[in-house]
Amino acid sequence: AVRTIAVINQKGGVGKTTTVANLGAALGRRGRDVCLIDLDPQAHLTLHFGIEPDMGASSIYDVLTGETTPNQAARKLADNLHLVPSVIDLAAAEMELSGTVGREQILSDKLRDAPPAAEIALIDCPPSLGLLTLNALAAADEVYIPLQAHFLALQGLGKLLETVALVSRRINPRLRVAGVILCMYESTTRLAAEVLEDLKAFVADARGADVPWADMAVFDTVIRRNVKLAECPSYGVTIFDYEPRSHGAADYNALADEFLARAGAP
Amino acid sequence: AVRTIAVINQKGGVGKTTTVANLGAALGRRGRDVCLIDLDPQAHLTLHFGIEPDMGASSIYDVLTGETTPNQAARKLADNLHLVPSVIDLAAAEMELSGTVGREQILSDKLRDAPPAAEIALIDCPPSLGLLTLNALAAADEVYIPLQAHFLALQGLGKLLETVALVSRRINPRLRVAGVILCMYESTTRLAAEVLEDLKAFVADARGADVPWADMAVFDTVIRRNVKLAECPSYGVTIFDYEPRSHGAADYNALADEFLARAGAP
Ligand SMILES: Nc1ncnc2c1ncn2[C@@H]1O[C@H](COP(=O)(O)OP(=O)(O)OP(=O)(O)O)[C@@H](O)[C@H]1O
Ligand SMILES: Nc1ncnc2c1ncn2[C@@H]1O[C@H](COP(=O)(O)OP(=O)(O)OP(=O)(O)O)[C@@H](O)[C@H]1O
Ligand SMILES: [Mg+2]
Ligand SMILES: [Mg+2]
Repeated sequence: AVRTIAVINQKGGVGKTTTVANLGAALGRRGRDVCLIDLDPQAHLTLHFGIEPDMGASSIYDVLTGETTPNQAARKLADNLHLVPSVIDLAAAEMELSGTVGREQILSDKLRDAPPAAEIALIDCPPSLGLLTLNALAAADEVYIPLQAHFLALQGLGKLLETVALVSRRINPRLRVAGVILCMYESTTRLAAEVLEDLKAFVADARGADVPWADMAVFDTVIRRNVKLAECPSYGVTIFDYEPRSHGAADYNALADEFLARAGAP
Repeated sequence: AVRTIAVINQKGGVGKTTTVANLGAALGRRGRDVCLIDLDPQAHLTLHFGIEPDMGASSIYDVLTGETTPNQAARKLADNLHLVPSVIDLAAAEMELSGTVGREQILSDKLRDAPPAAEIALIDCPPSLGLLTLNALAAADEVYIPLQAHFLALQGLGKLLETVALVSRRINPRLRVAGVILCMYESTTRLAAEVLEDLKAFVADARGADVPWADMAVFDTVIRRNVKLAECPSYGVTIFDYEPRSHGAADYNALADEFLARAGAP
């Protein structure tokens, strides 16, 4: 069965898309079969790989409306790496589907009817806790949360976890929050160190509680701020094809290794 | 009449809130009477000033539902600086109001019925082109666009301007895009220089066209990346009260001066 992972944070610009692209690519390079799903109407993951989001080709929108399946819509990016692209109409889909019974479970239904031919599916979500993100939560086994160590990071995390709790209770009891990934980390600043400390305390407090994030971890690997990560999308490639000796590549490689090491963990 | 300015960019985390808070404060310190409006359900502008977004006190939500007026809901932050706070329920408002006739014009109606007692109103918008942002566009005289000089900045700008064009045509003919403000600018990177160059070409091409952004400018002042700007919200203050000798303070002061110098311009 596909291990389905939702990559979520309603705060804008914290590294969700960059993480899905580069962690996904790193896992593919380690021989895991990975399917990326772009669930953001702004289609940045799709654009990251140099694909135009509304070429008339199949997209996640067509998957949601039942027009096509994930495997039919998936574009091959590399060995072991596929992408179900987004499309400009996805915002229209969010409106259209909002009247449907069980509207948060459409993606989950489609993925169950026709699972992607992959070991791992990574879903990139928009900066909101709206219907598309709720669909990702309903469909996911695990949630990974990219986080920028700035003020309000923990408040946003609290709000996100409330939503996870609701989805877990009403829709998807197997949902669990696996971890937080610190992104765009500025290790020389006191702000980052303070937020990291607060985050670790928060996570420690959750241990043993009867909540879907009781076992959440803060990844030891932090993704440092590195302009190479901001540059590589303009070439339609990941950091590994753009600047393999950069800190960005080193950090996402380390993240993939840690991800796999933790993979067996409950 | 209040000069109403919508601060918009559907891309997440590009500096909208930081700009509204600090440009607003700088204009207030120069004797302009400024009213800030937090139109984001994530309420980061409200939290920036150390105000809890759901204290039972009046908010922009109550303004939208007609429960109260902007002046009644406004909280005094400093001489010449008020804030109409957001509240967690604002996301519910977006749903509730989406069934209403002329649903994009609710804020515009309320601001016309009971204008804020200020010279300048700055509206902070969420990272989307959804109903709340459309309300800001319908209510505004001008649009200011904070922009991070990264890949996809111009594509996002293009999409935003399409939306401006629609609102201008169907709802608010006086709407114009006044300018782009480069935020979180990393002046040592080639990426930033390339994006800035593309942006200037884009803006030059628009001159003389029959579009609401024909006169848009790229502000000469760029806001440099400065961790002090990320730190000051955790003290509930703007950069001027936190670190007045920082680059962040210098840049937002310069931006305010440029804003006022341009103020008379068409
Ligand atoms: N570690 C990093 N160092 C430098 N730049 C980065 C890093 N991670 C991401 N970026 C850049 O910062 C910007 C925001 O990152 P990204 O788009 O991945 O965030 P996001 O959370 O997906 O944003 P949104 O909420 O808009 O979907 C992008 O231009 C990206 O290229
Ligand atoms: N010039 C800057 N230098 C360093 N950090 C900054 C700068 N401007 C903003 N920040 C920080 O970066 C983060 C994102 O900025 P901000 O919240 O203002 O963006 P936004 O566009 O309002 O985001 P959203 O799309 O989520 O509303 C915040 O933590 C903020 O404190
Ligand atoms: Mg993204
Ligand atoms: Mg904001």
